[in-house]
Amino acid sequence: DYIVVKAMENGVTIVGLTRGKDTKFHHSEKLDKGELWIAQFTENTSAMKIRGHAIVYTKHGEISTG
Amino acid sequence: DYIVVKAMENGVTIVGLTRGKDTKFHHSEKLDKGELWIAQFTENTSAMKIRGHAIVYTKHGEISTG
Amino acid sequence: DYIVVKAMENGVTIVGLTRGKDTKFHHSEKLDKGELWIAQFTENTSAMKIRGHAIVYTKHGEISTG
Amino acid sequence: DYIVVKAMENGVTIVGLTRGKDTKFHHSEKLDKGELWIAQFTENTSAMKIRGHAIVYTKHGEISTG
Amino acid sequence: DYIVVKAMENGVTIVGLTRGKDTKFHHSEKLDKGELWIAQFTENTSAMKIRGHAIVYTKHGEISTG
Amino acid sequence: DYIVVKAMENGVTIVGLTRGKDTKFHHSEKLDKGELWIAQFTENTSAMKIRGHAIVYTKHGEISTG
Amino acid sequence: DYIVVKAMENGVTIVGLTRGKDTKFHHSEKLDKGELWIAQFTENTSAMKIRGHAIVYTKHGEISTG
Amino acid sequence: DYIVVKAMENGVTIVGLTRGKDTKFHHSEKLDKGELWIAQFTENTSAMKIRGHAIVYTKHGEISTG
Amino acid sequence: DYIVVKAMENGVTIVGLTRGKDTKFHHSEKLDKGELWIAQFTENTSAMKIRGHAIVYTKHGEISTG
Amino acid sequence: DYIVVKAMENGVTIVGLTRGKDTKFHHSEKLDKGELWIAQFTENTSAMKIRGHAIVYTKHGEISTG
Amino acid sequence: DYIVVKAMENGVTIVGLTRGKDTKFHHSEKLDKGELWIAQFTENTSAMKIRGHAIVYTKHGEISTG
Ligand SMILES: N[C@@H](Cc1c[nH]c2ccccc12)C(=O)O
Ligand SMILES: N[C@@H](Cc1c[nH]c2ccccc12)C(=O)O
Ligand SMILES: N[C@@H](Cc1c[nH]c2ccccc12)C(=O)O
Ligand SMILES: N[C@@H](Cc1c[nH]c2ccccc12)C(=O)O
Ligand SMILES: N[C@@H](Cc1c[nH]c2ccccc12)C(=O)O
Ligand SMILES: N[C@@H](Cc1c[nH]c2ccccc12)C(=O)O
Ligand SMILES: N[C@@H](Cc1c[nH]c2ccccc12)C(=O)O
Ligand SMILES: N[C@@H](Cc1c[nH]c2ccccc12)C(=O)O
Ligand SMILES: N[C@@H](Cc1c[nH]c2ccccc12)C(=O)O
Ligand SMILES: N[C@@H](Cc1c[nH]c2ccccc12)C(=O)O
Ligand SMILES: N[C@@H](Cc1c[nH]c2ccccc12)C(=O)O
Repeated sequence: DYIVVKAMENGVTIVGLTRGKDTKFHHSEKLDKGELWIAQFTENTSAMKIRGHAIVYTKHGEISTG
Repeated sequence: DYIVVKAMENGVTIVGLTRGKDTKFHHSEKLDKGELWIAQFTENTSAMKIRGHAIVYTKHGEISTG
Repeated sequence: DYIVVKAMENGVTIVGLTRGKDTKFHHSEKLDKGELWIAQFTENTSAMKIRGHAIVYTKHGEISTG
Repeated sequence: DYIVVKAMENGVTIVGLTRGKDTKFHHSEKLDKGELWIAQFTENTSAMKIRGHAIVYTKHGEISTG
Repeated sequence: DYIVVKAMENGVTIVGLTRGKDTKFHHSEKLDKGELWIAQFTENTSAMKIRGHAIVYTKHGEISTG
Repeated sequence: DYIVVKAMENGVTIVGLTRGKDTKFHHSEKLDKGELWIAQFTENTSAMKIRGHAIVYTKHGEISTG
Repeated sequence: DYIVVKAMENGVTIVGLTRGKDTKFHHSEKLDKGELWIAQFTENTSAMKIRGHAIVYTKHGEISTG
Repeated sequence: DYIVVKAMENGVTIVGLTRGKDTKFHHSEKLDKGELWIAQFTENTSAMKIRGHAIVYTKHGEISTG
Repeated sequence: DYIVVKAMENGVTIVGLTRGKDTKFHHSEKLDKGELWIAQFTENTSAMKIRGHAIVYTKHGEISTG
Repeated sequence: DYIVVKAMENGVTIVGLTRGKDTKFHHSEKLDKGELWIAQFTENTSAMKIRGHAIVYTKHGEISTG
Repeated sequence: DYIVVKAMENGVTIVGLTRGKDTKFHHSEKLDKGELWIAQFTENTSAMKIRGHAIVYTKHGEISTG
């Protein structure tokens, strides 16, 4: 399973949160306008948080944020 | 399996509840308007509770809350 | 497999019943109007009971209760 | 695999029957009108019997009883 | 895999036959009109026989008997 | 995998043939008109033979015999 | 995986050929008109040959022979 | 996975080629007009070659040869 | 997974290339017009090359070559 | 799971990010206009970032970048 | 999973890149016009790069290059 994030403005951030008993930020990725981020759920990432104006492509459809 | 939550107002909260004999809150995530939360069911999370005005994307369709 | 419950009034309750030889209540969750509960079947939960006015989203479709 | 039972009157009963060489009642659940029962087939339950006026949602469609 | 039997008259019977080298009756369930029987194929049951006026819901469609 | 046989006359027979190097009859089931036989392929049964006027429901469709 | 053969005349034959380095006839089944043969591919059967006027139902569709 | 070959003339041949480092003929089957050959890919057969006028039914559709 | 090649002229060749660190020709099959070649990807074959006028049937559709 | 990137201008870059606790660049691939890059998620790559004008083909659809 | 490349001109190249921590060219295949290359992702190949005028058939659709 992976999701796709297309930044519609500069400064869109995608945060990866840790899998396990704790839920902490382990990585934050900044995107410029037009850039694409494609990321899986993994052994280390069981949740993601997205800020800024972007289009997020998931198995449940396309969702615009920001 | 993951769900997607798009906050339609500030202060939307998603609570993760523990898997196992006990059912307790283990994490609560606050979203500002427009932010997106994408989270899986995991070894530690077998139930979630969502409060506030949001759109929740699940395999059973899009559901608006609040 | 998970189901989704959207409370259409205050005081909707979802009860989790134990897996195994015995069938007992192990957890009861109260929802206020507009709140959403998303929960899996697990090693500890093999049946659920829902009371009050709600919409329940399952793989067999959307079902209104209460 | 789970089925869903929506009681359309008081006193609807769902009986779980044992898996294995013997086929005996191991649990009987009573529902009031409007209540919902969602239950899996499990290590202990390989058959169910439903009495009373209800709608039963299964992978083979919606079936009304009683 | 499970099948669903809806009795359209009193006295509908569903017989479970044993899995293995022998094929014998191991359980017979009587249904009254309107009652529903939902049963899986199991380690002990590899064939079923249905008598009386009923509707049987299977993966190959709905079939009326009797 | 299971098939369903609906007898359209008395005396319909379904024969189960053995799995393995030999192919022999291990069970023969007689159906009266209107009766239903539902049977899986199993560790002991890898072929079936049907005689008489019946409707046989398989994953390849409904087939009338006799 | 199984196929279904409906004999449209007397004397239709289905031959099972051995799995393994050798390809030999291990069983030949004769059908009378209207009879049905349903058979899986197995540990002992990896090919079949059909002679005579019949309809053969496979995952690739219905095929008439003879 | 299996394919089906229906001979549209006498003398249609299906050759099975060996799995492994070598690719050799291990069996050749001759069909008369109207006969049907149904064969799996196996531990010993990873390629097939078909000569003569026939219809070959595969997961990629029906293909006429010769 | 298998592909199907139908030769539309004499001299169509299908080459199997080795799986592993090296990529070498291990088998080349010549087809006459109208002949059919059906071959799997295997432990020894992870790529194929096709020359000459043919129709190649794959899970991505029918493709004509040459 | 693999994605496909078609460069619509020179200098399109696809970066592979490491799987595991750390998220670092492990490879960056430059494409000229018209070139195609097809890459899987792997034991070493759990996220990718794409810059420049390209079309990216994913299971969630075709997405243009840059 | 495999992809298919149909060369629309001479000199189309498909490069296989190594799986693992390093990403290096391990094989480059040259195609003449009309030739077809069908190749899987493997233990040794987790990315491919295609240059020149070709049609590439993938699970995400047909894509023209060059
Ligand atoms: N650490 C949590 C992260 C998480 C996943 N899904 C969630 C839903 C709600 C809250 C937290 C989470 C876990 O792995 O389970
Ligand atoms: N601790 C419970 C949480 C839970 C999951 N599904 C439920 C349904 C109802 C009530 C509680 C739950 C469990 O893992 O089983
Ligand atoms: N303890 C029971 C709960 C149950 C599941 N499905 C049921 C159906 C009917 C009655 C009880 C049940 C079990 O795990 O099997
Ligand atoms: N004890 C039986 C219950 C059962 C399942 N399916 C049935 C069908 C018919 C009769 C009984 C059954 C078993 O596990 O097999
Ligand atoms: N004892 C038999 C029952 C059976 C299953 N499928 C059948 C088909 C025909 C006759 C008998 C059967 C078995 O397990 O195999
Ligand atoms: N004993 C045979 C029965 C059989 C299955 N499929 C067949 C097809 C043709 C002839 C016989 C068979 C076997 O298990 O393989
Ligand atoms: N003995 C052969 C039978 C066979 C299966 N598929 C075939 C295709 C062609 C020729 C023979 C066969 C095998 O198991 O592999
Ligand atoms: N012996 C070869 C046969 C083969 C399968 N697919 C092929 C494609 C091309 C050439 C040969 C083959 C193998 O098992 O791999
Ligand atoms: N020996 C290579 C063959 C190969 C498969 N797919 C490829 C793609 C491109 C180049 C070579 C290949 C391997 O098994 O991986
Ligand atoms: N190293 C991270 C990379 C990653 C995957 N998905 C992510 C989502 C958000 C941020 C980082 C990631 C991991 O394997 O989990
Ligand atoms: N060696 C890398 C190759 C690779 C696969 N997917 C990628 C995406 C981007 C960059 C490199 C890659 C790996 O196996 O993971």
